[in-house]
Amino acid sequence: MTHIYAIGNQKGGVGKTTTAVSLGAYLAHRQKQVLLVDMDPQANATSSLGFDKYTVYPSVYNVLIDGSEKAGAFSLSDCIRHTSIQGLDLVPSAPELAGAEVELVPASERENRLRQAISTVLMQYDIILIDCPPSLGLLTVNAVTAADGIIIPVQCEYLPLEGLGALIRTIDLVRERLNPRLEITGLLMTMYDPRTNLAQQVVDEVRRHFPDKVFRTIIPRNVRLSEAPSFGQTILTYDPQSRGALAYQMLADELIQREQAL
Amino acid sequence: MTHIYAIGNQKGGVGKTTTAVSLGAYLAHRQKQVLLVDMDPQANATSSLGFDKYTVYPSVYNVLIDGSEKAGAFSLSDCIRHTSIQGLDLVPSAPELAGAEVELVPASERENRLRQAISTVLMQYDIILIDCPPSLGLLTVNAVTAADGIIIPVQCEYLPLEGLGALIRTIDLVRERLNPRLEITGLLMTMYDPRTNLAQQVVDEVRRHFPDKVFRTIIPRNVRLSEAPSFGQTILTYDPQSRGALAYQMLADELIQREQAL
Ligand SMILES: Nc1ncnc2c1ncn2[C@@H]1O[C@H](COP(=O)(O)OP(=O)(O)OP(=O)(O)O)[C@@H](O)[C@H]1O
Ligand SMILES: Nc1ncnc2c1ncn2[C@@H]1O[C@H](COP(=O)(O)OP(=O)(O)OP(=O)(O)O)[C@@H](O)[C@H]1O
Ligand SMILES: [Mg+2]
Ligand SMILES: [Mg+2]
Repeated sequence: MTHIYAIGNQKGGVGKTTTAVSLGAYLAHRQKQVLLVDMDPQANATSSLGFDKYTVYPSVYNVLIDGSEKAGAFSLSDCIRHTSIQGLDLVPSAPELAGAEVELVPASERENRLRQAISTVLMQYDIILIDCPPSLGLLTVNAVTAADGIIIPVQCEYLPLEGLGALIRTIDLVRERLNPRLEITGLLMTMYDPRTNLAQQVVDEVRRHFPDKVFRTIIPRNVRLSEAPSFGQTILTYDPQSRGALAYQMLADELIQREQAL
Repeated sequence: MTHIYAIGNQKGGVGKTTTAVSLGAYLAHRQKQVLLVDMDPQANATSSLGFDKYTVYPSVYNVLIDGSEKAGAFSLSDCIRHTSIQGLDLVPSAPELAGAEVELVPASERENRLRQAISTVLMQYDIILIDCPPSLGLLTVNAVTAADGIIIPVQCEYLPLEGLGALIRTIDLVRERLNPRLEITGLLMTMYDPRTNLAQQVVDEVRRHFPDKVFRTIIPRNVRLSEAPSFGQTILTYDPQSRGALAYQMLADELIQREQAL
């Protein structure tokens, strides 16, 4: 049974890409077959895994825009690349994805394009992770329409807390109209800095609003996580003993446990 | 002569809103008449200044969607609110702005809507700041089409550095097709943490790529900046002695000096 998770939050800079890449690496490390789909035109997940977003072709853009009906259209498996991590594959993004939201306005099935594409490769993977851009537009809607669950990174600060209401409402709308199986897999507290009171206050607030929905694992603020992408490496190979690496390892184990309990 | 600055960068969480609100407060503190336009559907600038984005009406959304041709349409001055800071006014945002990108696809003059709206209030202000969402879509295009210059916050980390190329290309395109006077006012280094080597490496890299375009003022990482919005206050009233406050005060002075030199 393949599990598909979107990693999303319209608030910018909360750790979506860092979570998608690091969690993907540790799930592969635990012998899961993992596919990471980069649905962000910034293509940060693509470059964090060592690929050049300006030259990679085809990318997820080609699959979304062509759709399955055009002759000679690319399938999702045409885009799949192996990464330096055994068991972690990538569907890369590219800058032209930025135009997809407007280009797809007149298209049929525009919210279901990614779900249809993913269904052609589903059996090859245990887990599929989808990195989302910082918006609630069509790319994020495609991601949560394709997914079984959404993992919501929440930076331990005030402004990221504020936007959760709009995100939950969008998730509810997608569940009603496009994807009845969509659930909130969990909220993941990120960039936790024990030296500030604010961080603990935010964690307590989120736990109060979303009882039973917050991952036990908390990701600390750890500079090694922000250094790894500049080497095109995940934290698993860049600094496996760092606090950031150990936290994402714990998160992978917690997610696997949750899946087994289902 | 009114100066209009867009504060933009499609990378999420780099300090766009914090800069718009803090810089706006210190420019007003220096006796400038300042208008802050919130062009982000997250409406973080609106809430950082103590307004409720769910009840504020009309908002910038109504001005953009109605345009000037509809009877009974709202003008920009219908939306202007005074804030708790003397000399700082706000045009608030609201969540329905998220739909504007798609709603404006068939509209005429869709990139010029904000420029046309701002031209009706120009004479009342010395400086107009526009807070942008984390994307290069129609809302950001409207902002840079209305502006004389763009201030680009760059977080002192690797991933934010990566996206600068795409942003510069978009600015060049807008200058060619929509707004010939658009220039890069400056790149502002934010969340500088002297304890990490990465921060200084990023600053050096940005200075090398963009000589003469990087503000001398560097904004340090300072938790007081992230606490202020939870009280609906700017750093000017929340903690004027903090390192974050002093840095934004210096930035306001540097910007005023640059304007006088023009
Ligand atoms: N736990 C952490 N500790 C320290 N730095 C982190 C951590 N997680 C992420 N970062 C850094 O913070 C910045 C923002 O993280 P990231 O890019 O993963 O967020 P995002 O939500 O994907 O952003 P966007 O909204 O632009 O897609 C990056 O420079 C990243 O390297
Ligand atoms: N210099 C700073 N030191 C510490 N925290 C900061 C600093 N500047 C901003 N922050 C905090 O970092 C987070 C991101 O900042 P902010 O929301 O201003 O970025 P943004 O670029 O506007 O994000 P978005 O892309 O979502 O619009 C916020 O929680 C903010 O309070
Ligand atoms: Mg990202
Ligand atoms: Mg913002």
